[in-house]
Amino acid sequence: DPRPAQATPPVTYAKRFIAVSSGKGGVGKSTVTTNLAVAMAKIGRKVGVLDADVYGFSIPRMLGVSGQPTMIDDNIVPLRTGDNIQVVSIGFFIKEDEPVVWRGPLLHKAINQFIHDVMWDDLDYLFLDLPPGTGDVSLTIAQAIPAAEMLVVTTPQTTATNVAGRVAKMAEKTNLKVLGVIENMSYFEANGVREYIFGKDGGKKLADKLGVTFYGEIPLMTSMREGADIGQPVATDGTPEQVELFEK
Amino acid sequence: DPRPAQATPPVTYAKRFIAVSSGKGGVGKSTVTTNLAVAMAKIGRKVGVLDADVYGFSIPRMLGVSGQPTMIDDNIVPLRTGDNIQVVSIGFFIKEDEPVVWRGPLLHKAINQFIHDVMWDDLDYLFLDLPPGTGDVSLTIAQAIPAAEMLVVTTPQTTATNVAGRVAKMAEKTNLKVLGVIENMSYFEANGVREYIFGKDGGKKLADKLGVTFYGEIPLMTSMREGADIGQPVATDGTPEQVELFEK
Ligand SMILES: Nc1ncnc2c1ncn2[C@@H]1O[C@H](COP(=O)(O)OP(=O)(O)O)[C@@H](O)[C@H]1O
Ligand SMILES: Nc1ncnc2c1ncn2[C@@H]1O[C@H](COP(=O)(O)OP(=O)(O)O)[C@@H](O)[C@H]1O
Repeated sequence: DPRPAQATPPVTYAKRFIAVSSGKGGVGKSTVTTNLAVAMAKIGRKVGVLDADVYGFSIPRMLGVSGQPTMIDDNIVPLRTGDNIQVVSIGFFIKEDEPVVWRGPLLHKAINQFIHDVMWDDLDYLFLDLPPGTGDVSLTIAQAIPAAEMLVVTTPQTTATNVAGRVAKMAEKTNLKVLGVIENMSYFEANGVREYIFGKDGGKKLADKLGVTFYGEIPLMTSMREGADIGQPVATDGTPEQVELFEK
Repeated sequence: DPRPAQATPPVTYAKRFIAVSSGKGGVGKSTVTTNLAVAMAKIGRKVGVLDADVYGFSIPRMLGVSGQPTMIDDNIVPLRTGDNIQVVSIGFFIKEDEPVVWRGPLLHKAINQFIHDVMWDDLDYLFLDLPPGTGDVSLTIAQAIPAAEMLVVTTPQTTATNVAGRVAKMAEKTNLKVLGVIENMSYFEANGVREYIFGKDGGKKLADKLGVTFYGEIPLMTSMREGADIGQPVATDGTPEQVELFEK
């Protein structure tokens, strides 16, 4: 069992902890995390986002928050977005073009600080944006928050679903419950014709293979990338059908 | 200087070492690596590919090679593709749906074995497919092969180029020369209209910022994903314009 005996206090500052993961990077994991967080905040839930993707953090930019968080007695006070989402990211502590060249043990310490030393305010949901793959950080999170549930983001092609399968196996090893699978970049629609650039049905097949819920398909939309670039996820001002995609 | 004194023999089994990297995953780094390797092999170069992306290896599938490599006195004999490309990947030693949950030090050892204990046969080019980001593996490679040159793959959007900028900064820290930038997924063309789903000109801007060559744009093409899924990169049987894109 890779999990050491629980030396630290159990983590209880949110009703639910949703660890958003993906086997590979670039499948839209952070985009899905930020849109889900905004969609939940819009229906009145108290939401936090912990950006644990230390090598490729992009949550601050996607949620449009920046600056140095206040510290009270070595505890981090999260920043807040316009929708009152509480956010903590490694990006608040280093510059975006600064390489994070950390070896495992340093990383472990930073992540543990993010898990145990943040003054979150009474959350319904804490979304944890995990790094892609199955390295140190995901293990550390799984060990620290046994109650976390994993949401797997994938794109339709076989290579992505294979790698996502590895993530699900890891969840098994660390006893994290897999909530379900969301498929992103499912197709691109031009003039009413859908082009399945990255293939078709990979997400659905993965959900079936894992025996978990399939939360549906999110198409490739230029507006989603634009929203991520300006710090306003489409769920913020998106058309009802885009918000509906996220509230599922 | 993060690089320890050269304790091991210098690495000289190839005329050029091209480390293909990207700040983020999912930008098409492995797709570019495999297509470049095939394009070079087609014009008669002796080519090897080392899949150092231990968390998200996909080279074996994309080049259509599988199986257990032969070992001679603890040295690995590479597998070969139909184009006579020599290939070594972590994927030959573990199953594709097995999570690679390695902490830094174990990883370091495996990568060093790939660098020093493989019987490569007289290479013109060794392409190293690095993991995305700037973690342990990229450092280990930079330390072991100081002569390696880095090719940065990015997609057009700002978040990807920001992260790619981090990789370039890391190259500076480890004294790897940055050859240039290739932009992938630049646009999708339907009915003669180009849709810039992921934005425009990010690659060119990054190359200018780093003062390196911009090797051009590769469009989103369903045929590229299909080729990667069946182990036949488009450069193998691609139309002249696709091969031309890669031979640049
Ligand atoms: N459905 C989508 N349509 C268009 N662009 C998308 C979509 N999902 C993600 N993107 C873009 O793709 C890039 C990668 O997404 P990101 O969320 O950073 O992936 P990950 O967190 O998996 O690395 C971002 O630039 C984002 O804006
Ligand atoms: N230009 C392209 N057009 C269409 N699909 C692409 C293109 N480049 C990459 N892909 C697909 O995108 C996915 C991610 O590419 P991959 O090379 O695995 O990225 P990385 O190595 O950066 O993680 C693969 O399924 C691949 O087939």
